[in-house]
Amino acid sequence: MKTIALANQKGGVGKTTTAVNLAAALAESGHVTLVIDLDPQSNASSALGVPGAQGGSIYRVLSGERTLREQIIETAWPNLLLIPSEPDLAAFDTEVAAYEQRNTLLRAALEPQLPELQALNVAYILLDCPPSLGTLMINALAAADSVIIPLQCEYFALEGLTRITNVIQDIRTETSHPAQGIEGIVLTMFDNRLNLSQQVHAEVKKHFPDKLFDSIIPRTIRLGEAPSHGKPITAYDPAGVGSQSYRRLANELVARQSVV
Amino acid sequence: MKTIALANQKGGVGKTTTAVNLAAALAESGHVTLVIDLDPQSNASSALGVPGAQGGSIYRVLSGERTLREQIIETAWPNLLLIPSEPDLAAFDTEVAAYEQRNTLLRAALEPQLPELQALNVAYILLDCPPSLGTLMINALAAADSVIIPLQCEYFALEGLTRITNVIQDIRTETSHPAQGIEGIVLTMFDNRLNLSQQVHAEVKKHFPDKLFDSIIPRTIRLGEAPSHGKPITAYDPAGVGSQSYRRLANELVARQSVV
Ligand SMILES: Nc1ncnc2c1ncn2[C@@H]1O[C@H](COP(=O)(O)OP(=O)(O)OP(=O)(O)O)[C@@H](O)[C@H]1O
Ligand SMILES: Nc1ncnc2c1ncn2[C@@H]1O[C@H](COP(=O)(O)OP(=O)(O)OP(=O)(O)O)[C@@H](O)[C@H]1O
Ligand SMILES: [Mg+2]
Ligand SMILES: [Mg+2]
Repeated sequence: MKTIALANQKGGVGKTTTAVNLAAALAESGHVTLVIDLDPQSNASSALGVPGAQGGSIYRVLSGERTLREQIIETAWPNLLLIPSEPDLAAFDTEVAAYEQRNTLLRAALEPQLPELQALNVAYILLDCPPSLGTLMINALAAADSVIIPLQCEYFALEGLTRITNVIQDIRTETSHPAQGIEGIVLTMFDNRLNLSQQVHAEVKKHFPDKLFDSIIPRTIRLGEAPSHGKPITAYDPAGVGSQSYRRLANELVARQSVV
Repeated sequence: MKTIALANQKGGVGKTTTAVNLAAALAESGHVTLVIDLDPQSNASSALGVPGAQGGSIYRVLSGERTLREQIIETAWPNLLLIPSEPDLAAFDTEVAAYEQRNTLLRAALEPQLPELQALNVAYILLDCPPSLGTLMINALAAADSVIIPLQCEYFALEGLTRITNVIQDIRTETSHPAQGIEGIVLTMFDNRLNLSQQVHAEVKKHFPDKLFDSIIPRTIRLGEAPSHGKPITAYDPAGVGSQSYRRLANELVARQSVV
């Protein structure tokens, strides 16, 4: 089992879109995948057809009221599980500010549940993070084995890249995490016709050559529409470019795991 | 003088792009405008050609080390002033969590400085907010006379709209703010050819008819490129569609002020 955080403090770069559609592509190819929605906006929950906090929520787990296993719900698609978010999560930073263990609450909730998750055959856990450097993102980085950084092909997103890569290193040291840091950087909303997209691609290749996924996610109309139907792209437009690019990303991710 | 917050907890919807370019359009038409960058990402600072925290920062003001006036710097364009952000701002939520007055620190810093700001002829203060419902955004809502909500023409952004409108009402009650709430909602990254853009436009017109600005900001390549040159759109592509749409928005905003 591997836990991967989708993190980038820059807003609107495709964290949720990548968490949901990568999870759907992994599930489609037979890997049981659990999405945990750590964003109070609960976009990942609604993108999977589960409007806010129906049946369970990660907030109940972080506050110690429920175990992780109890909050897992099934989605409409096989092998695709979810722990939703809820609006109360927005107050989390302030609520736990005085608590010394505030940064490792998610890791503490996950570790004792490993046997339960293995019994469910969970192969991947994907953590969707909110756009900030707050306690929820820190919890995700402390709990994850590695981090996928979705990077929108725009200037502000590129400018923020060294920020998130530094934060990942800092959190790992602070919470004495054994595993490797960055799983990879995936370019999102790429538009072949734009200079900006080409420039961002060239910059990332230059500075992070061994971290950049080969799979690039193009900007497509269907990827923007899918969430309004409460479906991942693999269900909304199974033969389209969006589905193909997320399947390619899933295959690339899986192939990396078998290389020791 | 009017203080306006650019707020929306959804990430990547055009808060910074609107703060910077609306400010530039107001400045161009003779209104002295001060942009305060409340986002630790300091995108507004770099979009105005001032890389992180050179010469001043709002963090110094909120922590009480400096007065607001002392942190104001000039940009390369007449009538356009800035108080930059800095990375330390990311720790603000946790640093002030135990402090009872944490939500009104910005208002407390602004009020005594009104004579200084009037001496500078400041007509508008625009507050660029980070993408979260944390203490920095609450400070902005408590300090502002009104709020402009940039709304990207996408599903997740539309889904989050009632969230931000509710939060604005809550904060005003909590911090006993006398002024009106929402100045208006401005559609951003609008693409005439997309169903999604048309649908979002129709939905907002239906639910918030008297709040929607007539001016719509289209998605343009130049608006995406301008920040990488450290210039507002009015300097980077003065005759283009992006500049025209932000000038129209500025004119609409100014016209609303004179109607009592
Ligand atoms: N490849 C794509 N093609 C077209 N639209 C996309 C693509 N990826 C994401 N989007 C759209 O762009 C917007 C931003 O994406 P998304 O919400 O996934 O980013 P995020 O990083 O999760 O945002 P936040 O920072 O608010 O959590 C959404 O409206 C989404 O539907
Ligand atoms: N009208 C537009 N046309 C083209 N690109 C745009 C437009 N408005 C914004 N952008 C680009 O879209 C991205 C998101 O915009 P911006 O950073 O202003 O949003 P934000 O709400 O401030 O994001 P955050 O939530 O991270 O603060 C940026 O890369 C910006 O350059
Ligand atoms: Mg998201
Ligand atoms: Mg911004």
